[in-house]
Amino acid sequence: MIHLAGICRTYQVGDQPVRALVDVDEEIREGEHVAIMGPSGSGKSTLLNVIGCLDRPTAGSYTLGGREVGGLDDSALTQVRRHEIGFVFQFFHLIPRLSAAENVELPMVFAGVPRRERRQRAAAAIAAVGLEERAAHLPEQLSGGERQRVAMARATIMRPALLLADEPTGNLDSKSGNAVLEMLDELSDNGLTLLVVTHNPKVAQRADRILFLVDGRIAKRVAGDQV
Amino acid sequence: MIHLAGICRTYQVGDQPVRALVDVDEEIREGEHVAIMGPSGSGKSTLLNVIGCLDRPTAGSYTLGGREVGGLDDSALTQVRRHEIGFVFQFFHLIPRLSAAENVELPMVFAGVPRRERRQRAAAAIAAVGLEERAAHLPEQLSGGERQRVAMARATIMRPALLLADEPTGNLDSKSGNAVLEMLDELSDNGLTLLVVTHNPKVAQRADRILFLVDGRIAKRVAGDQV
Ligand SMILES: Nc1ncnc2c1ncn2[C@@H]1O[C@H](COP(=O)(O)OP(=O)(O)OP(=O)(O)O)[C@@H](O)[C@H]1O
Ligand SMILES: Nc1ncnc2c1ncn2[C@@H]1O[C@H](COP(=O)(O)OP(=O)(O)OP(=O)(O)O)[C@@H](O)[C@H]1O
Ligand SMILES: [Mg+2]
Ligand SMILES: [Mg+2]
Repeated sequence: MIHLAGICRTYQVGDQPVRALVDVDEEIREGEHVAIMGPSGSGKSTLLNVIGCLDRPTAGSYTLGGREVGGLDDSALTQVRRHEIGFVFQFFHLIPRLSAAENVELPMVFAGVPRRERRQRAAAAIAAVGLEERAAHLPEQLSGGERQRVAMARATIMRPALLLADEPTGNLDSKSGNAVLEMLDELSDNGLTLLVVTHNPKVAQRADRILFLVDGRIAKRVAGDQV
Repeated sequence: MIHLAGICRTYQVGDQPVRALVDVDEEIREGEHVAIMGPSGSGKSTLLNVIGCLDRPTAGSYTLGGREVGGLDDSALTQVRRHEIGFVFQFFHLIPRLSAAENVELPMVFAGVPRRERRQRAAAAIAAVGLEERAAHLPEQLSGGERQRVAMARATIMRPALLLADEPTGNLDSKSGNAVLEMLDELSDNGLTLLVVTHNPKVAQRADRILFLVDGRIAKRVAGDQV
């Protein structure tokens, strides 16, 4: 489903190039559950942003579902992103002026889902992450872990074919973290392709396999039960 | 050094009160290293904000270094905060238009430290968290864990008497996380009073003792080696 060949991403800071991704070759099949680990600054979020069509590689080719993504213009890229990919960002990116429930409804608004159905589905998703009593809160009226759970509910509400999660349990205690991971496992069992960036070996162990990034390169690949 | 008596903090969301802290009584002695754990939404960040003079309790009294803090007006509170307390926020709050080095310099600017000394001390602090090559980057040009480390360097640059850290290693791999924790241990050994909110038992174990919050109350207190 995902085919990366020679992917590079270089940032420019003043006159200094920052080589965030270097020659990344990888194939991820439909329905796979892959974890991405590596030191802080090794390129994990950058890799996820490229795969999630939020960022274009500086070089190399990215084929998603058989289609060469690098060749798409911005509006086509936006379509792919909205319809096929769910994203849990490292720092959530909730809309400040929308409540938790309205944030979860947002992808459905874009997809033209009727209002009554949106309300029901958002309420169910919010309950699934244990936040019924916080549905009306704005993001700044939520704790860190509550915002993270809202981001998870929003990313999964359209049952996307591909879900990218950047440190989805980083702000969660073990109980709410496990609830989120079980939710992800269930989606994965139902055919979702799942990529999870994590620093937590317990989270990585649930994957079929793990990619280790070091200085922008894939340094190592292991099976899930070997971490 | 810190004396909390009957501390309550209630938020109002529409017509719903949210009791984030309920009757918190606690004493923290100078030089103690205390960890704060508890489920997502249990009031940990709220407690830290009250102790850090960023938020006022709805009820109860807070005595810091012998002085009743609740009676201070905003400008006096700001003075206390700037001169005596270092804070690592759950989501960092770096100034977007300032580079990593400039963010670290900021407390020294407020304290009137001369420019040359500021530059030297900021460079040393940035090197101590392994970010020499990222000193000129803006926050949006940094990875999540890099921003977290800049926040740590900024919070400790004035060697405050009290340091409050809200999930200081949540975005860090074990290597950079351990580097940060060793830095905190060293400050603690030198007399710093240290409060750390964490979901990670390994981080909590380094404390002298641990407070467990549940629904805004201190539900349990244990010694550091018992978690
Ligand atoms: N500004 C606010 N207005 C209303 N409710 C709030 C506000 N800030 C926090 N809350 C609520 O108060 C409760 C405690 O929040 P707090 O941020 O202290 O939790 P926490 O223990 O730090 O959680 P986490 O582990 O998820 O970071 C949460 O249930 C949250 O929804
Ligand atoms: N917009 C940008 N401009 C310049 N450099 C950047 C930019 N974004 C990220 N970087 C740099 O690229 C490198 C990779 O960043 P990335 O966010 O992918 O790391 P990461 O593996 O997610 O780290 P963490 O575990 O800390 O979240 C980092 O060293 C970072 O400083
Ligand atoms: Mg990252
Ligand atoms: Mg918090």
